[in-house]
Amino acid sequence: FIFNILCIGETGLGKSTLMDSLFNTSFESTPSPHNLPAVKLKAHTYELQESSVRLKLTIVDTVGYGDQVNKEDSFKSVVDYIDAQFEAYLQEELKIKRSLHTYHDTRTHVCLYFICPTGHGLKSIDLVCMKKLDTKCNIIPIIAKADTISKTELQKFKSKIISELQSNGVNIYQFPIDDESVADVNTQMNAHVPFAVVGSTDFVRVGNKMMRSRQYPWGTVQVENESHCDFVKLREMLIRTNMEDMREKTHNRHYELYRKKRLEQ
Amino acid sequence: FIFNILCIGETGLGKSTLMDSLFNTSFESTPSPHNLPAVKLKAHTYELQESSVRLKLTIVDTVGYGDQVNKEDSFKSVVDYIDAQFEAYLQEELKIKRSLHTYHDTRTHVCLYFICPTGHGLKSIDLVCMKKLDTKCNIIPIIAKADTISKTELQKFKSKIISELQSNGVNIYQFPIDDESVADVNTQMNAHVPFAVVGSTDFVRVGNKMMRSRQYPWGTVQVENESHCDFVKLREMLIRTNMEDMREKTHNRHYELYRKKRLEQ
Ligand SMILES: Nc1nc2c(ncn2[C@@H]2O[C@H](COP(=O)(O)OP(=O)(O)O)[C@@H](O)[C@H]2O)c(=O)[nH]1
Ligand SMILES: Nc1nc2c(ncn2[C@@H]2O[C@H](COP(=O)(O)OP(=O)(O)O)[C@@H](O)[C@H]2O)c(=O)[nH]1
Repeated sequence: FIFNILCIGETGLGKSTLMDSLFNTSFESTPSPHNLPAVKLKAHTYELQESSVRLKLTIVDTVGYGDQVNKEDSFKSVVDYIDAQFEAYLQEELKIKRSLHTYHDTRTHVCLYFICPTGHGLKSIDLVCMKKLDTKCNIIPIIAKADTISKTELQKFKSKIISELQSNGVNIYQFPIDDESVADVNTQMNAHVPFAVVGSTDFVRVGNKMMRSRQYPWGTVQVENESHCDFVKLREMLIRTNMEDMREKTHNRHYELYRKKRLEQ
Repeated sequence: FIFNILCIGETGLGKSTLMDSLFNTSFESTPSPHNLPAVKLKAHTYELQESSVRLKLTIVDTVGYGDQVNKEDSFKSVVDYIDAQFEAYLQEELKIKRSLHTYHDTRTHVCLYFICPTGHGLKSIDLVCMKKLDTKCNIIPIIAKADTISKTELQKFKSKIISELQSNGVNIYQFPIDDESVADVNTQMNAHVPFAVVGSTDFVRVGNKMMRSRQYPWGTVQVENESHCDFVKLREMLIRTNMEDMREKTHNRHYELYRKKRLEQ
């Protein structure tokens, strides 16, 4: 069972910490410097067990995204990467002697777009980038480092983001509501997007359990506490409920669009 | 007594909130959108009373700094603004019939540079901008929204910033240690730069006092609590101890350099 995640966001938004929190790993990521001259896409592949399913998970990180003085090429590298995976699959599909069932599919199944927790709204690069990507992959926008934002500010911030996405015609991934078994929870979850997440590689003892937390002099944020952030919701949506739907939409919608445009050239 | 502050930093870093916190004002700032095509410098002037001194305070905000896809012009607008104030002063100084003592001095006395709390280090634009400004004004780098960073991360972050400034030859403002009456406190304070600040326009009752605070589900950050952030240190250094020194260095060092280069042209 293959699943490929692309994490897009500026350096220092907690992307690697969030991935470690979601998948209980320590992605041996050496912190990346801020001053790379261009965006580099770094992929890590892991063999994991997620609730009795053996998962071959690949996480691609955009190193240096948005850090350059001129950010224009930031998202071009990302678009090129996604297209390259479609192209590789297409080449395999077009072979006379092909073996698609053993082919290691690297197509991006979901793009987690990390939004800077400014409290004001999206940045120009966020809108430009997501607009370029919304016909190429499933986008789930995420508010990074949500422990920066108070409860009252968060509601306004989420509404602002959703309205900016709508007025710019950006189509983000909708959790599917056509399948009765998941329609209810997915409908509720769609209303919470963008998920405001907190991640941590530190644990604090609570009772007799070790809980992922961020400790401050004024209090401790518990990653899995739903009144502290939407981490549990994201994990539910991403890993437990909709992984198969994201793979299907990638194959039946995004890939087909790429293939059609490519073969019409 | 005139004092001019220039606040440089990306939209949403809490610049206006910090100014309100430092000067007990509510700067009627309508939150700025993120997608201005260029940086606009907006000045607000206030008549304040700071411990028995009547202060004519002007705060200049860089609206849209770092938000454009191409950030190159972000700092050019800032450099042009600072030079324009020197130029205006020079023109007055060169007049035959002049009145410098009634001239409304708009030269920048201090530049508060707001650093994004990524935890990793400075961004390319931060280094490029501060390098362009360090011979033109007194720079005090500030870690914005410091309630995003835990105590252990903060020490590493501060050291990383200081070492990046040093290895890039950026000269930030040093609190003066030649005057015996302030040498001790200034020497201590120099060791805490960049100040990690939190600001707030909300108040929470603590005992019988209303304290500036940011309330979260997991705890309340108190802006004036020195174990929560360096707000009190910044206020001490900026307003109570070194305002006169910053005005002097602007006039005797930065302005003289500008004037010399200008008259040599
Ligand atoms: N406030 C806050 N800080 C975080 C969070 N997640 C990670 N960090 C911190 O942010 C810094 C950068 O995290 P990292 O995962 O390396 O970010 P990346 O560059 O996007 O991969 C580190 O100091 C982390 O401890 C979070 O949810 N909230
Ligand atoms: N976490 C945190 N948020 C802050 C702080 N100061 C301001 N904010 C919030 O950040 C958002 C932007 O603040 P604002 O002062 O308008 O930023 P500006 O665009 O730089 O002037 C608002 O939602 C503020 O409530 C702070 O010290 N910490």
